[in-house]
Amino acid sequence: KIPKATITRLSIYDRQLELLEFDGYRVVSSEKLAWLCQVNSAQVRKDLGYFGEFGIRGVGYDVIDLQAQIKEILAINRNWNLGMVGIGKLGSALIQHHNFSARGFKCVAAFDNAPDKIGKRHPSGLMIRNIDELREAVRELDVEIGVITTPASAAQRVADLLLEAHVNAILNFSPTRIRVPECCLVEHIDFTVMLDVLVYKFHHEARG
Amino acid sequence: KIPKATITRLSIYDRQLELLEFDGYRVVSSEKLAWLCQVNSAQVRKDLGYFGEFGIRGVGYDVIDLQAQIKEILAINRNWNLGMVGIGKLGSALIQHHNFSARGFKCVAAFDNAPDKIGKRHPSGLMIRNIDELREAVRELDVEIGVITTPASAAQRVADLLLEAHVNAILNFSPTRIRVPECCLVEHIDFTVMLDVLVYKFHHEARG
Ligand SMILES: NC(=O)c1ccc[n+]([C@@H]2O[C@H](COP(=O)([O-])OP(=O)(O)OC[C@H]3O[C@@H](n4cnc5c(N)ncnc54)[C@H](O)[C@@H]3O)[C@@H](O)[C@H]2O)c1
Ligand SMILES: NC(=O)c1ccc[n+]([C@@H]2O[C@H](COP(=O)([O-])OP(=O)(O)OC[C@H]3O[C@@H](n4cnc5c(N)ncnc54)[C@H](O)[C@@H]3O)[C@@H](O)[C@H]2O)c1
Repeated sequence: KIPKATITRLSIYDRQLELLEFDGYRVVSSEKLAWLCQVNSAQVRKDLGYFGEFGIRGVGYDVIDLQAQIKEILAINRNWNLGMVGIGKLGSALIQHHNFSARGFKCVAAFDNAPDKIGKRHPSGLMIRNIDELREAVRELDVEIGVITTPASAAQRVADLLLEAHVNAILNFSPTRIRVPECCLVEHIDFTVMLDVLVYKFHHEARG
Repeated sequence: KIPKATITRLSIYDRQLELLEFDGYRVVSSEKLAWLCQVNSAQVRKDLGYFGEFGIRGVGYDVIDLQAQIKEILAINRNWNLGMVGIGKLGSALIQHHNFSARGFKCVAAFDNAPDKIGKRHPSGLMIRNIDELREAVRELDVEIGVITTPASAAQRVADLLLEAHVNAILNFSPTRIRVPECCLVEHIDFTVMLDVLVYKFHHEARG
C-alpha cells in the first residue's frame, strides 16, 4: 500500500518537473529534484522506487519522461469531472483556479440552493444549477468527484445527496467531519494545517 | 529535525482531539486516535515520541492534556497576526473561514491594489488598505505572516514588498514559485495536490 505522503510528494515532484521543463532543463539529478522539493534525495528515490526503475544511476532523471510516468501514476492523464457544491467565494475561486484545469480536473457542474444564484451563469461559463437537480446532472455530465464548499451546517446533507447520486469521491472544504460509508472516499482540506506547519517552523527556527 | 509530515499529522491529531473533547471523551487510546486520523498507531506514538513522554501505557492519552501539549508544540497557544494580500474571492473566503481564528490565526490587515476595493470595509469588519501602505501597516499592526492570494502575475512583487516590510513567513496560494532569501519561510499551497491524492486512491481502489 503506497503511503499517502508518497502520493503527495509525487504530485510535488511532478510540479517541479513541469517548472524545470519550462526553464529548459532536460535532465535532473535526484539531489537537485530533492532540493527543489524540500525533501532529501533518499526520499525521492524511495518514493519513485515503489513504482519501478527510473532514471540513470549517477546521471539523473529525464525531465519529460519522468513527468509522464508520474502523471500516469497519478492517473491524471485522463480528465476527471468535478461537481462543485456551494458557489460562494471559495467555490467560485476554485472553479477559476488555473492549476485545476492544467492538471486534468474539469469542473463540469456547479450547484447551489440560493434562489439568487440558481440559473445564473458563473463567469467561468458554468451554469449554476439547483442542488435538487444533483442526481440528473451527475448522470448527464458524468460527475466523478464532488467538492463541498458550503457552510459547515450544510455539508453532511450535501454529502448524503452526492452519495445518493453515486458520487463516491468527495473533497470536503467545510470545517466539519462528514460521515460516509466505506465505498466512499473523502479527502478533507483545511488550509490552516499549512499555517500550522509554517508557524511551527517559524517558531522553532526563530528560537534557534 | 522534525519531519514536516509529523507536523502536519500533529495538527490533524489536535483537531480530532478537539472533536473527541466536544463529544465528551476524557481518554483516547493511540489505536482509536490513529483510526480517527487515518494513520497507524505506531505512527502516532512515533510522532508524539519526538516531543517527550505522553499518555499511560495500555490506557491511552488524556484528551485535554494532549491537546494542550500539541497546541504548545504547534505554537498556536498564542495568536499569530496575518496580513492578507489580494482580497478577491479566495482572500475573502479565507478571512472569514471559521477555523482560521479558532486556531489562533487572526487576520489583522487586508491589502489590495484595486481602486474599487481600497478603503472599503470587508464584511469581516476589516478595512481594505492600499498595498502601497504595506510597510506602515505591518509595523502598526504587527503583521507576522503574509498570505498571498493575488493572481500569479502579482505574486513575486507582493513577496518582495512583504520582505521589505520584514514579514518573513509567507503562505502562497498563487500558482507560481516565488523566490525569497534564506531568512524567509514560504509555504506554498495548492489544493489540487489533495485532488491528486483522492484521484490516486480512487483509481487504485477501483481497479481493485
Ligand atoms: N478548507 C479551507 O481551508 C477553507 C478556506 C476558506 C473557507 N472554507 C470553508 O468553505 C466554505 C465556504 O466558504 P465561503 O467563504 O465560500 O462561504 P460563502 O458563504 O461565500 O459560500 C457558501 C455557498 O454555499 C451555498 N449553500 C449553502 N447551503 C447549501 C446547500 N445546502 N446546498 C448547496 N449550496 C449551499 C450558499 O448559497 C453559498 O453560495 C465554508 O464552510 C468555509 O468555512 C474552508
Ligand atoms: N492554492 C489553491 O489551491 C488555490 C485555489 C483557488 C485560487 N487560487 C489562486 O488564488 C489567487 C486568487 O484567486 P481569486 O479567485 O480570489 O482571484 P481574484 O481575481 O478574485 O482576486 C485577486 C485579488 O488580488 C488583487 N490584486 C491583484 N494584483 C494585486 C497586487 N499587486 N497587490 C495587491 N492586490 C492585488 C485583485 O485586485 C483581486 O482583488 C489566484 O492566483 C488563484 O489561482 C489558489
